Amino acid sequence: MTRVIVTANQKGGVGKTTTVANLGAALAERGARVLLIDIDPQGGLTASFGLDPYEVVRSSYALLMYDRFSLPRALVTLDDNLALIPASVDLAAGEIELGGWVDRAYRLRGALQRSRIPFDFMLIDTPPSIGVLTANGLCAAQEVLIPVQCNYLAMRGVRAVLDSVERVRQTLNPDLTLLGIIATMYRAESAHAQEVVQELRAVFGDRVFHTLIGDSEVYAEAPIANQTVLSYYPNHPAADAYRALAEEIVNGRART
Amino acid sequence: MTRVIVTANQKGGVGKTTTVANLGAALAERGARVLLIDIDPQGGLTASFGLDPYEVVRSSYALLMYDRFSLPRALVTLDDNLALIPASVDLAAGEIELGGWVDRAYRLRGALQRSRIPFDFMLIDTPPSIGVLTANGLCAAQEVLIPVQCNYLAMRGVRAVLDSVERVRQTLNPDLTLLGIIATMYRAESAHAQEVVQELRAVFGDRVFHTLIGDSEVYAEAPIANQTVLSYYPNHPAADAYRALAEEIVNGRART
Ligand SMILES: Nc1ncnc2c1ncn2[C@@H]1O[C@H](COP(=O)(O)OP(=O)(O)OP(=O)(O)O)[C@@H](O)[C@H]1O
Ligand SMILES: Nc1ncnc2c1ncn2[C@@H]1O[C@H](COP(=O)(O)OP(=O)(O)OP(=O)(O)O)[C@@H](O)[C@H]1O
Ligand SMILES: [Mg+2]
Ligand SMILES: [Mg+2]
Repeated sequence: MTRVIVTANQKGGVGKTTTVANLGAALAERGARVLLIDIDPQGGLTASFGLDPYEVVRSSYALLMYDRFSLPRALVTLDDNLALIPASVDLAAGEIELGGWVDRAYRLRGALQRSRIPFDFMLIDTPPSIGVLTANGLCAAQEVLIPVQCNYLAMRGVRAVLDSVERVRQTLNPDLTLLGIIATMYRAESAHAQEVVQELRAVFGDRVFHTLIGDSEVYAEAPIANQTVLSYYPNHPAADAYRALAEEIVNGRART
Repeated sequence: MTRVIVTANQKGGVGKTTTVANLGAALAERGARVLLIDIDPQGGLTASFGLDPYEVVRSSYALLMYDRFSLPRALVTLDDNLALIPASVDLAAGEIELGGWVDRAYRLRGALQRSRIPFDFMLIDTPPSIGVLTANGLCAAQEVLIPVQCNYLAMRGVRAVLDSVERVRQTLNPDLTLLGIIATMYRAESAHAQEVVQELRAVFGDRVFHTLIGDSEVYAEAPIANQTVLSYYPNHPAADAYRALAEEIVNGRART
């Protein structure tokens, strides 16, 4: 049974892309077959593996727009058990083109359902907006993972994401559930960060993962080498953080 | 002569909102009359001054949508010499509603031109996307300020922003110029951050401001008190950083 998880938060720069890349690698390291899907026109996930969204031809754009374009044609193998559907800058036009289509929010869902490749996990990266591309992610998935940065301005966005999830669940995708909230860029020595995490736990209870993703430069360095932290610095605490998150996700903790 | 400066970068979380708020406060502190304009449906700038985009009625949305809605009606006084046009969550609908309008990118420009209030500076905050709201910012302004985070994934976005600016200059707003690129969240002890700044200077020369905005928690703490760093921690280096940027902007350094 494939678990399709969409990583969403309309606030920018909260670690969506970094989470999809490194959580995906951590799940693959455990032997799961993992597909990463980039539907952000800015293609940060795609770029972090060394591909250029300006050059990619067989992309998630084609998957969204053309019923007869099959998933295997866009598949890029990244590593053992780890594959990617890359983004193309054409997705920016796609957001506008899809605007008028009656099934515009279900394009990705349809494409994934037509695919016969037995992945254990599909992880979808979305742009920092609540548009038709993010809607495709929310309709294709059964679970939503919300990364939230450990500071005040970022935290206020969580309620907005949960409202979008609820709207989608009620109108477009009744199967959608909250997988959990993952605190990112946490600095243990920061009183401000500690207060934000306490506040998140007070408000959202055990929908907040026990794992905290610490603030570490290696997350920004690994993409320069076209790698995730798990292959670039496999013994670094930054890699262990996403292993711990993978553990919680596989074993069901923090699931509602 | 009013200088209208739009702060733009489609990458999320790079410090657009923080820059508009604190640069605005630094300019006002020098005696300039400053208007901040929030056209991000997420309303982070509005929220950082204690207003709720879910509650705001007289907002930039009304300013964009209604020819007869005049700027003074939306004006909120924040401090001496510092005012705000707040955002409303209605802007999300506005992005869609404006889609079909022939003059959709010029709505803000028209509203600002109809206003008679003699501001010295208008600073426009935009969302992390290249849509009609950001286009309104790019068409209403003569100068573009691009904040860029000191890490690799964020840096690759600068070229994309410059491409958008060039497209807007050629097709929609020939008056648009690049004011400069401001490096944000800089950590002096980080080799990675130093490399990013060196790379920015190598590629973009003196379009990069001499000022670097350092990484400091107080930028995230000030909004909790509904203030900028300049009023919350006026003697902190974090406040001085934006004073230095204001100095460069007023005295023309880093302008192309
Ligand atoms: N835990 C972390 N510690 C330090 N830096 C991080 C961490 N997670 C992510 N980053 C860095 O912060 C920046 C923003 O992260 P990322 O791109 O993953 O966020 P995002 O939510 O996908 O952004 P966007 O909304 O623009 O798509 C990137 O440069 C990334 O390398
Ligand atoms: N120099 C800095 N040092 C530390 N934290 C900062 C700094 N500048 C901004 N921040 C914090 O980083 C987060 C992102 O900043 P901000 O909201 O200004 O970025 P943005 O580009 O406007 O994001 P978005 O694309 O989502 O609108 C905020 O929580 C802010 O308080
Ligand atoms: Mg991203
Ligand atoms: Mg912002």
